[in-house]
Amino acid sequence: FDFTIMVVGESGLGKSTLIHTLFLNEIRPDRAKPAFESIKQTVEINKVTFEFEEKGVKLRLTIVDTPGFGDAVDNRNCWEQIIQYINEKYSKYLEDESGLNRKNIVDNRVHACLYFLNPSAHGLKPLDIEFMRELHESVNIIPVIAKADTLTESELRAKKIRVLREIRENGIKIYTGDIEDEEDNDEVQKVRAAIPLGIIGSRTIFDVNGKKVRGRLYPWGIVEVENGDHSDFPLLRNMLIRTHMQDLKDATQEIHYENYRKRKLQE
Amino acid sequence: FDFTIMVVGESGLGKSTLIHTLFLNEIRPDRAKPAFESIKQTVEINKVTFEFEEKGVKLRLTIVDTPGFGDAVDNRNCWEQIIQYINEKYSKYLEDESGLNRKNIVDNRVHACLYFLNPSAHGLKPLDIEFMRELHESVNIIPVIAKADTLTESELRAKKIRVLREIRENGIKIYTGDIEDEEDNDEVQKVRAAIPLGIIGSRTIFDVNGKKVRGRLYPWGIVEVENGDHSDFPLLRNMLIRTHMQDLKDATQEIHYENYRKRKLQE
Ligand SMILES: Nc1nc2c(ncn2[C@@H]2O[C@H](COP(=O)(O)OP(=O)(O)O)[C@@H](O)[C@H]2O)c(=O)[nH]1
Ligand SMILES: Nc1nc2c(ncn2[C@@H]2O[C@H](COP(=O)(O)OP(=O)(O)O)[C@@H](O)[C@H]2O)c(=O)[nH]1
Repeated sequence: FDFTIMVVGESGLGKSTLIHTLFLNEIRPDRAKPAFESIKQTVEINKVTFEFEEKGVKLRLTIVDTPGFGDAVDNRNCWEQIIQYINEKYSKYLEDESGLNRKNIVDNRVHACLYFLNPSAHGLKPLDIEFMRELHESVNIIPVIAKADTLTESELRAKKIRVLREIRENGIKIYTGDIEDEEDNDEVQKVRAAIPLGIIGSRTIFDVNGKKVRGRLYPWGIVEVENGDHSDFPLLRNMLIRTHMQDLKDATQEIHYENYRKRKLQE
Repeated sequence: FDFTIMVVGESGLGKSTLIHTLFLNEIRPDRAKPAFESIKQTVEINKVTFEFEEKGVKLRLTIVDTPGFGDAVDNRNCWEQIIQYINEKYSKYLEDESGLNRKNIVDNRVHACLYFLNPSAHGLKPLDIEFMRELHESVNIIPVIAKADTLTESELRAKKIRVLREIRENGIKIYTGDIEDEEDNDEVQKVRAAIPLGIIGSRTIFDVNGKKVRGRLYPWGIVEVENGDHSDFPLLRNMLIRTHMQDLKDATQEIHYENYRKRKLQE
């Protein structure tokens, strides 16, 4: 059972912290990147694979990190490396699919692209629009509002409405979480209604009245990552690991991979 | 008594909110700018002037806003409009100074440039470095860490250390708040020690136990803008309005304006 999640967004939006919070594993060694390194525009593609086994079911989870995205002064085309990576995986799958060993094909295609929106932006930034327009027909894009503890409840609500409106105005097709035949499934509908999810992550655990709480300690209070009233993090984890994992794989196979094959055949 | 403050930084970093918090006045009408407007790279220069009178002393305070800075996909040279504005004011002053009506000269030069650093960045972004290198010999640059309520106390401390180190490594000369003969002035030293100031702003006032408090209401607590334990905002206000206003004007006259005159004479 293979599942690949790609994380994309400007440096500092809490991507590695979120992956740690989700899977208790690290995507990169903790090295501080000196600012002048990122003046030339380079986007790296790094990946790390974890294998979990639960009740005899093996899950090979791959996280693809894209450091450098959006960090330069001139960010034109900084999505090219990302498109190239996604297409390389489709190309490999197409090759394997037409080969002799179809039964044991390894699925390294990207099933979900978590796109981190800067909470400080008034809505979508031009780079967000360009990225999503370039990739919405190649991969499931799941936009998330990073560091949602920057926003009050009303600011988060307003931002979600604005982001969805701008996504619609720009003809962008994001992953909506709408699973066929699951209209009565409360958990699925809860996730759908909250998109884009406002997320918070943390590597720190505190003792709050004898209870272990993962969160962020501020002079004015403690933000609890697992508290649904503080952020949508619990919904995101549910979505990726339980309610929507299969649908994300299905949509990749039936929509995005098909788009790739059509493009390939037209060449 | 003329004083001009310019605010520079990406959209959404809380610039207009900060000016409101400082001076209870607005720098721009509250219109939401649609995202696609900012795809072409344009930086506007807008200014608004307020006149205050206190104990018979009249203060003409001008705030120069620079919407569009850093908001495009390609931000090369987005500082050009800003350099042009600053030099235009020096040029006008030079002209007036050599004229007949020297006694009543109006000083419209920019005395302080509040440069908003994104709290999400790991240190300085390439754009921050380029901007400050281009302008540190033309105007007093006061870098501030915007939306400091995004950062825990230890993250803010680490960020200040890192920003100062990167400023030094890149040969950038920021306004240090070091006033001659004020080494024993506690208030001045407090400001100096806290640079770059971590600031928080708000347009909302809450009732907390019968006391009126300006701040931001989160599910996990209330951030108080005026509380020195929550942010450096009280230090910033003190600095701009009391302890450092005269020194900012002096440094503009004696350092930056002199640099301009030297450049002009060399042409
Ligand atoms: N306010 C806030 N800060 C966060 C959050 N998650 C991570 N951070 C902090 O943001 C900084 C950058 O996080 P990091 O995960 O390295 O960001 P990345 O560059 O996107 O991988 C670190 O100081 C984190 O502690 C969050 O949810 N809220
Ligand atoms: N977390 C946080 N949000 C802030 C702060 N100041 C302003 N904001 C919010 O950030 C958003 C953008 O603020 P605005 O002043 O319009 O930013 P500008 O585009 O830089 O002028 C608004 O929703 C503000 O309420 C702050 O200190 N902390």
